[in-house]
Amino acid sequence: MIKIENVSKIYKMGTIDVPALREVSFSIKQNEFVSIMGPSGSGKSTLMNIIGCLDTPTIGRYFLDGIEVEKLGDNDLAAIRNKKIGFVFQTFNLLPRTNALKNVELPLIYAGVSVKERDKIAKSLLVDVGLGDRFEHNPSELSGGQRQRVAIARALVNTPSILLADEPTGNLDSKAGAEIMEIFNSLHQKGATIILVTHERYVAEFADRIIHLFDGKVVKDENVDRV
Amino acid sequence: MIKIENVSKIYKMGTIDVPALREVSFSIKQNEFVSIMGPSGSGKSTLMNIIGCLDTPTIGRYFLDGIEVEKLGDNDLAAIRNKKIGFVFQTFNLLPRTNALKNVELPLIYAGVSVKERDKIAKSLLVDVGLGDRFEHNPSELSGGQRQRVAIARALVNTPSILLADEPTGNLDSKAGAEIMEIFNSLHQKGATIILVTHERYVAEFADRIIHLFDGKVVKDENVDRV
Ligand SMILES: Nc1ncnc2c1ncn2[C@@H]1O[C@H](COP(=O)(O)OP(=O)(O)OP(=O)(O)O)[C@@H](O)[C@H]1O
Ligand SMILES: Nc1ncnc2c1ncn2[C@@H]1O[C@H](COP(=O)(O)OP(=O)(O)OP(=O)(O)O)[C@@H](O)[C@H]1O
Ligand SMILES: [Mg+2]
Ligand SMILES: [Mg+2]
Repeated sequence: MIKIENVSKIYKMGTIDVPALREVSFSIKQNEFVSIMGPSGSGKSTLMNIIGCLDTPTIGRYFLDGIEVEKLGDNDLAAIRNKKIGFVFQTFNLLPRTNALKNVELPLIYAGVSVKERDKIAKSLLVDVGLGDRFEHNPSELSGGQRQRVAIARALVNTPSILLADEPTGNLDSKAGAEIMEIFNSLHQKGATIILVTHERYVAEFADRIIHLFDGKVVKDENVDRV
Repeated sequence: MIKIENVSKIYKMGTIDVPALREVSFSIKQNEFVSIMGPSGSGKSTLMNIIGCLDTPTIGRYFLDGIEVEKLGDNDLAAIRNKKIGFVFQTFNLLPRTNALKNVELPLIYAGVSVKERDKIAKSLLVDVGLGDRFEHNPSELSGGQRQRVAIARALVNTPSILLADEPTGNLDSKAGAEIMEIFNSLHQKGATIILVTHERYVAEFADRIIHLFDGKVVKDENVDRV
């Protein structure tokens, strides 16, 4: 369960304040699938960074499974980031000069999984995202969409209970995009909570609910009707 | 006039060959507006890098305004890249720790334009792309879509006669995307040649013609009917 309570985020640029989020409040239940939409610059990635425990609110509170995240120690936060939450960054954040397989294995190395086991898991995920023939390629030897798919595979490798995906299909053609959404769907059916940022309506509608941000505020929170 | 003649591009990964383009041939006339579509990994960015004189074919020839690019010296190539061609990279390639204004001014600094003049041109372009209030932000202080728009402004700052844009709206919501396409349209009406890579059909249809790549080959070359 995720509870965002009156959260504002204000970036400081020297003497200027840049408000990115303004008194945002909402909750997301366990195993819910929620999309976040909104214009460029409206605060979507800022909100995802807070939910993913990568950044903290300037004002307001964030509760994860009933516990206020601000009160957690560094070890608890590291365990949450590594085991509970899978994050697909908008900018991918792949390790340069490191091949696709190693990039995907990285979270498993931190989690102490054996070499044989992590090799098997990482390879099977790269195959799932259509990169069975790109294990040895470094990020500079992959196309934009292929890098994005490596980042998706890395986010899934620890079978997270919460998946945060920031524009996961932004660099993909509609076929590759649909394949990724199928993978997210099956993770959702296995019980995971999924929060997805997208600017494409047809992708947002894979979710049960869409939260709309504008200029840092929640301006709409709609259910997706399944006909 | 751009003429691609039987061009293949094969990347070498140790002992393995990775064919990215396979015997591609087509021509693009002065002041034509052409889109390139194709699945992730089909060779679109590789083709754009060759057309933009940033990479060379493994086999085949590339003619720009009747001159074979391979025969050009470094000074000619630098002048083409800086004055004739504007490039919006799929990965933006902005200078980190350098604010938006300076990033956009960069091509004008190389071209020897005065401080006052380049400040005026760069500011007006940032306003055109909706970033009038982000001059002082570095890339790390901008959202994904805002960074993309800085990269677009930088590509336009030298009023290029050829604009190469690789997924220019990939990180933008439909409103911001439409605003960018309006700017490209007006550049086209002033006589520029525009080549645009996209995976979104409605963006591709702003062009006169769509070239479809699949697995490194041109599989279709269609005119866009204007009704
Ligand atoms: N330096 C390299 N070394 C080896 N292979 C490479 C290299 N750069 C690209 N490739 C391969 O060449 C193929 C074409 O890449 P390219 O970047 O042109 O694709 P693209 O059509 O732009 O895809 P996307 O839509 O994902 O951006 C891909 O399969 C990619 O893995
Ligand atoms: N470190 C920072 N310092 C100052 N301002 C920032 C910083 N990071 C982000 N911003 C500003 O905060 C606002 C929200 O940014 P955010 O990245 O959350 O937008 P977004 O909704 O994800 O947009 P996009 O769709 O373009 O990715 C933007 O206007 C941006 O300029
Ligand atoms: Mg964002
Ligand atoms: Mg590409």
